[in-house]
Amino acid sequence: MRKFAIIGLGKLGTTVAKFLAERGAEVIAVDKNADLVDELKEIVDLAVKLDATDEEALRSQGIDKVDVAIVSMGENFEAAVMATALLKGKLGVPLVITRASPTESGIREKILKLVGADRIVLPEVEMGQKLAQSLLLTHIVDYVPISEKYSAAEIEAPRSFWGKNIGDLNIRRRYKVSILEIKRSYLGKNGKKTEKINYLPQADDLVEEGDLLLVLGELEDIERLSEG
Amino acid sequence: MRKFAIIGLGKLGTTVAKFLAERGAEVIAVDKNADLVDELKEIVDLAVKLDATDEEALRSQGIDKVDVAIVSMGENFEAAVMATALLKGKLGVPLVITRASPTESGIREKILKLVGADRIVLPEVEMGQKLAQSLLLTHIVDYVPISEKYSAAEIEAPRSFWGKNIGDLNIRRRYKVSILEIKRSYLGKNGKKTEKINYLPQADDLVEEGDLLLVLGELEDIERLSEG
Ligand SMILES: Nc1ncnc2c1ncn2[C@@H]1O[C@H](COP(=O)(O)OP(=O)(O)OP(=O)(O)O)[C@@H](O)[C@H]1O
Ligand SMILES: Nc1ncnc2c1ncn2[C@@H]1O[C@H](COP(=O)(O)OP(=O)(O)OP(=O)(O)O)[C@@H](O)[C@H]1O
Repeated sequence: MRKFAIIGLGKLGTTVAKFLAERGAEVIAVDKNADLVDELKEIVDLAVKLDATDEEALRSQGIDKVDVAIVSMGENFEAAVMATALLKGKLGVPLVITRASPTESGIREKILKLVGADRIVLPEVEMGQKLAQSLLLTHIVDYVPISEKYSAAEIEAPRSFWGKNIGDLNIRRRYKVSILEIKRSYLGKNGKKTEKINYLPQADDLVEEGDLLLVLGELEDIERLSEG
Repeated sequence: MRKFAIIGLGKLGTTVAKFLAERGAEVIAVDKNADLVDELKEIVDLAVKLDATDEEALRSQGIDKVDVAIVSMGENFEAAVMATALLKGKLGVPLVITRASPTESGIREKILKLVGADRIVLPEVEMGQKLAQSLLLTHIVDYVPISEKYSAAEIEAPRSFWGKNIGDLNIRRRYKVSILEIKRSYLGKNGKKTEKINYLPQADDLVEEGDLLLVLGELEDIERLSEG
């Protein structure tokens, strides 16, 4: 498994460090704030207080031997630039992923790329755009962009589908969309709501009122299908 | 189209307000910081400086008439709780989505749900988990979770596929994975790298060295396929 270094233990850095360590990956976590370092001491292989803009400090902790480094210091742009440049330029880390804060012109992303960042992440922007896009699609419960062309989405089964079987509806030919799952809620004996999921439904499976359909296709086709 | 109110114009709030307004939605943007409000005056229908914990101020700007409100004040938890409670409890906004900051026990999310938030978003956590998961999958270039069971992923075409056509590889039967796209890079006449995408490839389409495959299936099956 690859070895990881997480530089900056804010909300993003801490989430990534914990997720990787819990699945057995070797993780070195670094921050200048001792309290944040202490929180992770029990969870990761090595958690150490140091200044990430100090090349010798990074090298002394074996950061030059990791496969991937994640730099997450959104509010401290100068430190993010310096750490990225050192990790890529001086320590030779093969993959450096740096978190940036959005600016009108994107100048921060350009500078980070210039000093060697292999990938830039902008959590609030990526999340904000996905949230806003899903809110614009009125009949769609949740939406996941997959590529330029394809999306997955959870939609309420349109009224015209209720009581009909998948074969008769001929969805792939009429709408150019595939159904991956049908999710149906039941009221159990104890009055608790339970959910049953029918994966890759067959031609004779029925669609009922209240069903949620997980579908795959182009967004326009999914919108058309969701309006039934 | 639905009417939206965006409360708090940090990175997330600003991204959502701009995305919705650029696509024609009616947006009211609110913040106590005049500079942030001024930035959006040209872009949204109404941008106004006010304290979001003041019920009369919210009502005076017609926030009780919107369909969706997004509360994005991650660092100011008390204001987020108060604004959420007012929007849902007093102003009757049908859908309130509130941004939270992660805590060890998840107590902030629980309180926000208690005072009426319909949905909670945690950008750094959701982004951090997705980033960490994609880093653990070594042969996978990018990964998109779709549901509990299904994921989409971009993988490098395994060596055993080079020079073979899709029909002969029998991928759906052997690996239980579908191929949505084959992405191939060319070096154009001017020496620039261009990309060509083959959507929903047919049985006689060839896979070549260097191709990227966009696939859909269960993560374990995708990992097995990517190791060829
Ligand atoms: N020079 C430095 N060396 C090491 N750690 C640093 C340095 N400068 C800042 N940090 C640490 O980086 C962490 C993240 O800082 P910041 O708040 O800028 O990030 P963020 O990416 O916005 O966080 P979040 O993921 O919480 O949104 C802080 O814990 C801070 O102590
Ligand atoms: N009572 C309030 N009324 C209106 N606006 C407020 C109030 N309290 C805070 N804000 C505004 O909310 C905005 C977001 O604040 P904060 O930095 O807490 O959010 P955030 O969600 O972490 O931001 P980001 O999306 O940038 O990560 C700020 O611009 C701040 O001025």
